Amino acid sequence: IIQLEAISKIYEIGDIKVPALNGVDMEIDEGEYVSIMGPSGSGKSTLMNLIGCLDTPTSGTYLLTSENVGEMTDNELADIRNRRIGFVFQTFNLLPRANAFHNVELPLIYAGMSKDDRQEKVEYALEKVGLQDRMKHKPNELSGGQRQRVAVARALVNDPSLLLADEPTGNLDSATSYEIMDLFGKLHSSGNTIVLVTHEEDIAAYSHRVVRLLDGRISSDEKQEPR
Amino acid sequence: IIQLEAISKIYEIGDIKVPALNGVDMEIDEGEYVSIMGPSGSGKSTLMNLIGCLDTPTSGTYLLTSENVGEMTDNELADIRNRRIGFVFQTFNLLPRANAFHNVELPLIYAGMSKDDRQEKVEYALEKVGLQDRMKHKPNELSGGQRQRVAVARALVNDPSLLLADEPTGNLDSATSYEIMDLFGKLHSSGNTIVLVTHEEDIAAYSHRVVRLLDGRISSDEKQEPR
Ligand SMILES: Nc1ncnc2c1ncn2[C@@H]1O[C@H](COP(=O)(O)OP(=O)(O)OP(=O)(O)O)[C@@H](O)[C@H]1O
Ligand SMILES: Nc1ncnc2c1ncn2[C@@H]1O[C@H](COP(=O)(O)OP(=O)(O)OP(=O)(O)O)[C@@H](O)[C@H]1O
Ligand SMILES: [Mg+2]
Ligand SMILES: [Mg+2]
Repeated sequence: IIQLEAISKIYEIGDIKVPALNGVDMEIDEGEYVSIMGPSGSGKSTLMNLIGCLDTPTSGTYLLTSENVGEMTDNELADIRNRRIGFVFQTFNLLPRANAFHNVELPLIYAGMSKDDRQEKVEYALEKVGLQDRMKHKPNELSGGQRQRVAVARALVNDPSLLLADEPTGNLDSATSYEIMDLFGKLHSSGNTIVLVTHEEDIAAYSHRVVRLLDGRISSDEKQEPR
Repeated sequence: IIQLEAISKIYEIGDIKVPALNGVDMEIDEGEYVSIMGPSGSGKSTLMNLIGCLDTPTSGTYLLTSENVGEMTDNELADIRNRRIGFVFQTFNLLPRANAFHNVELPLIYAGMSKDDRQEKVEYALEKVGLQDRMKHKPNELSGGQRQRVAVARALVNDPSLLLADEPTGNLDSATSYEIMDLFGKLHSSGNTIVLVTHEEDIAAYSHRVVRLLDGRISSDEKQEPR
């Protein structure tokens, strides 16, 4: 489903070049459950943004279900992002003026779902992450971990075939973290693909394969027995 | 140094009341190293904001070095915040348009320090958190964990007598987290007071006392042998 070949990403600030990814080759098959680990600044979020079609590489080829993403139009990219990919951002990226309900509802509006169906799906998604009593709260009326869970609910609400989660448990206590991992586990066992960035070994233990980044390159890529 | 008596905090959204803290009694002596743990939404950040004079309780008394914070003027509160307290926010709270150097420099400008002294102190603080090569980067040109480390550098730059750190390692890999904990250890061994919110047991293990919150109340408060 995901084929990355010789991918590099170089950010530019003025005349300074910052290499974030230096030649990454990686393939992820449909239905896999992969975690991406590595030190702070090693390029994990940059890689996730490329996989999620939120950014383009400086060089290299990215095939998503055999189609070359580099040759897609903006409309095609937006369509893939909205319909097939669920993205949990490291910084949550919630709409500040919308409450939890409306933030989670957004992908369903893009998908053209009816109001009654949306109501049911959003309430179910927020209940799954334990926020049924916080539906009307805006992001700044929620705790850090509650905001993160709204971001998780929004990513899961449309049953995505590909879930990209960047540090989805960074602000959560262990019990709440494991509840989120159970949700991911259910999505995975229905045949969907999960790519998860984490720095927590006990969270990566849920995945079936661990890819480690170091200074913008893959330093190891190993299958494992999940917990 | 910190005496909280019957502290409660009730947020109001329209006509809904959200009790975040329900009667908290806690004393922290000068030079202590305390961690605050508890589930997501249990009131940890609310408690930290009250201790850091960033918010006022709905009821109860807060004495900081025996002075009643509830009776202080805004100027006195701002003075305490800027000169004596270093705060690492759960959401970093960096100025988006200022680079890493200028974000860390801010407390020193408030303290009226000379430009040359500021230059030296800021470079030293950013070097300590491993970001000497990212001084000119703005927050959106940094990784999540790098932004968090800029927030840590800003809190430590003025050698605060009280450090309040809310989830300072949530976005960091273990090696980088332990480097930050070493910095906190040095600040503590010079006689300063540290209050640290974390959901990570291995981070709380550095502290000498663990206070656990549950639904806005203290459920346990125990001294421990630090690692
Ligand atoms: N501005 C606000 N308005 C209304 N409710 C709020 C506001 N800020 C926080 N809350 C609520 O108060 C409760 C405590 O929030 P707080 O941020 O202190 O929790 P926390 O322990 O820091 O959680 P986390 O570990 O997720 O960061 C939460 O249930 C939250 O929804
Ligand atoms: N917009 C940008 N402009 C310039 N440099 C950037 C930009 N975004 C990221 N970088 C740099 O690229 C490198 C990789 O960043 P990235 O966010 O991918 O790291 P990461 O592995 O996700 O780190 P973390 O675990 O701290 O979130 C970092 O060193 C960072 O400073
Ligand atoms: Mg990142
Ligand atoms: Mg919090």
